[in-house]
Amino acid sequence: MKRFGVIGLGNFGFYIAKTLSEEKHEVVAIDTNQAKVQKVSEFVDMAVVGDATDIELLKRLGLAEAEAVIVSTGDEIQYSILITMFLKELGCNNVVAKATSEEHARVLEKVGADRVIIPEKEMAEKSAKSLATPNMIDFVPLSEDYIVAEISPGSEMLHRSLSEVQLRTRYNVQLLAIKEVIPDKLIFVPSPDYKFKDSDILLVLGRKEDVEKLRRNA
Amino acid sequence: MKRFGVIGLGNFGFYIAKTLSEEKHEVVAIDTNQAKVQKVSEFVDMAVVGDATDIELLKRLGLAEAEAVIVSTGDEIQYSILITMFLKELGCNNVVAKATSEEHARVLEKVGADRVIIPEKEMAEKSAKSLATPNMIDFVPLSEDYIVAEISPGSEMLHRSLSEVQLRTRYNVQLLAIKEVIPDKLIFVPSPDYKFKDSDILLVLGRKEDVEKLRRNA
Ligand SMILES: Nc1ncnc2c1ncn2[C@@H]1O[C@H](COP(=O)(O)OP(=O)(O)OP(=O)(O)O)[C@@H](O)[C@H]1O
Ligand SMILES: Nc1ncnc2c1ncn2[C@@H]1O[C@H](COP(=O)(O)OP(=O)(O)OP(=O)(O)O)[C@@H](O)[C@H]1O
Repeated sequence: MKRFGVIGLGNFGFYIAKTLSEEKHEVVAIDTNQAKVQKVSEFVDMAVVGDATDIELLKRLGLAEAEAVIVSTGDEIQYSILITMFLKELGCNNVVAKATSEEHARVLEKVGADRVIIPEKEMAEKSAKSLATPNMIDFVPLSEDYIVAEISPGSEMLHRSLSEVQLRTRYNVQLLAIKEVIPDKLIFVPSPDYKFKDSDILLVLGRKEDVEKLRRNA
Repeated sequence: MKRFGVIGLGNFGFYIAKTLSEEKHEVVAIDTNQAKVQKVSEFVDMAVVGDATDIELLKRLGLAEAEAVIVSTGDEIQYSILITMFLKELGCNNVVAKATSEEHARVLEKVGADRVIIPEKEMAEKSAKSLATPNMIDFVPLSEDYIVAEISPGSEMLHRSLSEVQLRTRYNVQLLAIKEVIPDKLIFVPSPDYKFKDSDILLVLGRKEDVEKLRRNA
């Protein structure tokens, strides 16, 4: 069980506080707005109405010893900048700051933020990539060019067996698992005779361009 | 090459338009604000200053035939609600709408949005999960309880070989690959003699609770 601080309870701060509480961690939440503090008080351990630019308040709440403190105080960038700087000066090991623009992100990094997130930007890039490649349902970038992706079998693969399709030799892509949808089950080491259905979801691993080629050609 | 519409060029709309253009798709971007339209005009195919609640404009721009249209017009929810409804009435197959709250999301679904995103909520949940389980760097949920996760080797695993650690028999977890950091390379089928280093990142597949157990005990 770890202590986390969440400063600023807009959407981002609210859901971070909620998720960390659901994961059974100790959450200290701060906002100047009483109604917002009220909303989280039912699930966080300590809900404080206060101004987080008050360095004494940050100290009193033990945020220097927290596992991480999330700073998400919105568009007026001077507040998240000051709060981030104060937390780092107090010795907090992991300050995660939400930025509203690239410029804001740069200043936050300069004052010591360990991680800066622009939620709309990261979700936009993720959504655009999945819109642009419609049967690549989701992907996790592993290193420069390898990805794990979920793809649906193309016309070349449907009703053919795994051994016929030869993903590794022909496409240089490794099949990790097959998610069958009806009934819902995951097959880890599919038999070479397994025949692909159009409701299957294939979990594959390979270089980004190889997975793209498989998706286009198969 | 597919056509996409992006309506509303705040952070989310801006980065979706930019990423889709980088992926070489045709992007039609609309906003009432000239400066925002100016910002995207260097990379989208068509940058239009206009009010997207004008159904004739939506028709003229061919958005009914687009692969998908992203509606991200901000806090005044009436606009994204109307625009979403109009696009569905025109026959657009995939309307992705950005919502600012759960209530806003419900209305958007009722008027036909195919997908509703609350970027801050999704990023907050993702960030909270990775903060809460610090050596589970990222995970992709595959089905009810299976996940693909990146974990760092625990004290039980360091400097021991893969065959000694016996991930499958002892932990019921499948090792998919090892990401070595120096130099940066990915090993797909590690030899049984491979010895784990503390800079390694292990890509594993297994039931969520088994991966958690491995992370805690190993
Ligand atoms: N100095 C401060 N101390 C504590 N809380 C603050 C301070 N300054 C701003 N806040 C709070 O931070 C919150 C920021 O939320 P707001 O919705 O304005 O911004 P946001 O970060 O864009 O939100 P979202 O996460 O929804 O995108 C507000 O609830 C505000 O009261
Ligand atoms: N009827 C409309 N037609 C076209 N554009 C519109 C319309 N209504 C609002 N917009 C535009 O939508 C954009 C919404 O961006 P804004 O930054 O206000 O909201 P947001 O969705 O919260 O942004 P972010 O993606 O940064 O979180 C603005 O640029 C605004 O001009």
